[in-house]
Amino acid sequence: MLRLEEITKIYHSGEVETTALEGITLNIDRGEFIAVMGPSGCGKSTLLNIIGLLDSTTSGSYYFNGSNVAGASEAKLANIRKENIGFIFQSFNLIHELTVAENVEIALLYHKMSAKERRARVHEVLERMGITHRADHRPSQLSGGQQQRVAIARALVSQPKIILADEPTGNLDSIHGDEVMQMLTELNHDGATIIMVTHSTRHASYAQRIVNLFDGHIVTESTNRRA
Amino acid sequence: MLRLEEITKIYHSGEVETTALEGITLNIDRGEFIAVMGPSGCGKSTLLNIIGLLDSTTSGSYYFNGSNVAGASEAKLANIRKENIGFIFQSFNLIHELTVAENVEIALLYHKMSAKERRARVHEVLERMGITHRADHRPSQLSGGQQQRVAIARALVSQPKIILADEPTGNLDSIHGDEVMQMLTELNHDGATIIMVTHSTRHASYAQRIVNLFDGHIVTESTNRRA
Ligand SMILES: Nc1ncnc2c1ncn2[C@@H]1O[C@H](COP(=O)(O)OP(=O)(O)OP(=O)(O)O)[C@@H](O)[C@H]1O
Ligand SMILES: Nc1ncnc2c1ncn2[C@@H]1O[C@H](COP(=O)(O)OP(=O)(O)OP(=O)(O)O)[C@@H](O)[C@H]1O
Ligand SMILES: [Mg+2]
Ligand SMILES: [Mg+2]
Repeated sequence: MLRLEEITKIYHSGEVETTALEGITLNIDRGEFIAVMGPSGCGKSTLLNIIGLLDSTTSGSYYFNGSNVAGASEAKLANIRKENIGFIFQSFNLIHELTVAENVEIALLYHKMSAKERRARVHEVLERMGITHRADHRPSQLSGGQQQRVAIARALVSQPKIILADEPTGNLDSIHGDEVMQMLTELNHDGATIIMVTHSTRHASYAQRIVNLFDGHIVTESTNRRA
Repeated sequence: MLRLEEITKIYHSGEVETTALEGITLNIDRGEFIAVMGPSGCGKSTLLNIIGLLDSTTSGSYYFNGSNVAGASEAKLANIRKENIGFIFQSFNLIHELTVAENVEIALLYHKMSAKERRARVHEVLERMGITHRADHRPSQLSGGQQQRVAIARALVSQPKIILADEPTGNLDSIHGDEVMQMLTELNHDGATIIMVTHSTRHASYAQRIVNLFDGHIVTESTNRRA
């Protein structure tokens, strides 16, 4: 379903070149739940951004549902993202001028449903994340972990086919963190493909496969027998 | 050294009142290393902001080195902060227009030392945090964990008497996280007073005392026999 072949990503800043990923080859089947781990700076967010069509590759090929995305127009990529992908960003990327409920509702505006249905779904996911009491606040009035839960709610409210989660529990205590993992597990059982970056071996154990990155390369892959 | 008596903090947003802290009474001695834990949204960052003189209380008294800070001018508070406190923010608060080295160097501008000495100290702490290769980049060109390490470097470069760390390892893998805890431990042995918010029981075990917050109240305190 998602096929990366020999993906390399080099960032240029002034005269400095940073090879963030090199020779990444990875196949992800529909419905898989994969955890990506590795030291800070090793390329995990870069990998997720490429999979999520938010960043281009320097070389190599990426096939999304069988079609090569290289050279696809930004409009086409934006369409594919809207229809398929829910992204939980490492730094949340909430819109400061909108309320919590509005931030989450935005993710449903492209989907065919009445305003009434939209608001019901927003309420449901905010309740699941334990932040309904913050619905009319703005992100700056929330704690760090509450902001993270808004980012999660926004990514999941449309029940996307592919969920890309970049360290979704980094600001959460163990109870809220486990609740998020529980929700991701249920969505995976309902058919969602999930790729989750995490520093927590405990949360990685919810996945069926763990991919370890180091210095821009995949160094090991392991199958999780428990999941 | 730091004495909080019956501290209450209420936020007002429109018609909604949020009691973030209620009746907080806490004494912190010079040289202590305290961990603060509790569920997302329970008041930890608010507590740290009040201790760090970044936020005022709604009621109650806060004595910093014996003098009541209520009613102190912003200029006076800013002076106390500059001379005593290093703050690691939960959302980093880096200056986007400056390089990594400049972001860290700013913390030394109030201290009497030559430019040469400043740059040596900046280099030393960046090396300790494993990010010298990013010194001339801007924060947006760094990974999440690298940004967190810049925030840590900036707070620690002046070797402050009081270190307030709000979830300093949330975006770090275990190796880098342990390295940060090691550094905090050394600074504590050299005399720094440390108050650290964390969701990690493993990192909390580096502290001598653990304070548990719930819904704005202190619910338990425990002494760590191992530390
Ligand atoms: N500016 C604000 N206006 C209104 N409410 C606020 C504001 N800042 C924080 N709050 C609320 O005060 C409560 C405590 O927030 P705080 O940031 O201290 O929590 P926390 O324990 O640090 O949580 P986390 O672990 O998620 O970082 C939360 O319910 C939060 O929504
Ligand atoms: N825009 C950019 N310009 C230059 N270098 C970049 C840019 N974005 C990322 N990098 C570099 O690419 C490398 C990989 O970054 P990435 O964000 O993928 O790491 P990561 O594994 O997600 O780390 P963390 O666990 O700290 O979030 C890092 O060395 C980073 O500094
Ligand atoms: Mg990252
Ligand atoms: Mg907080």
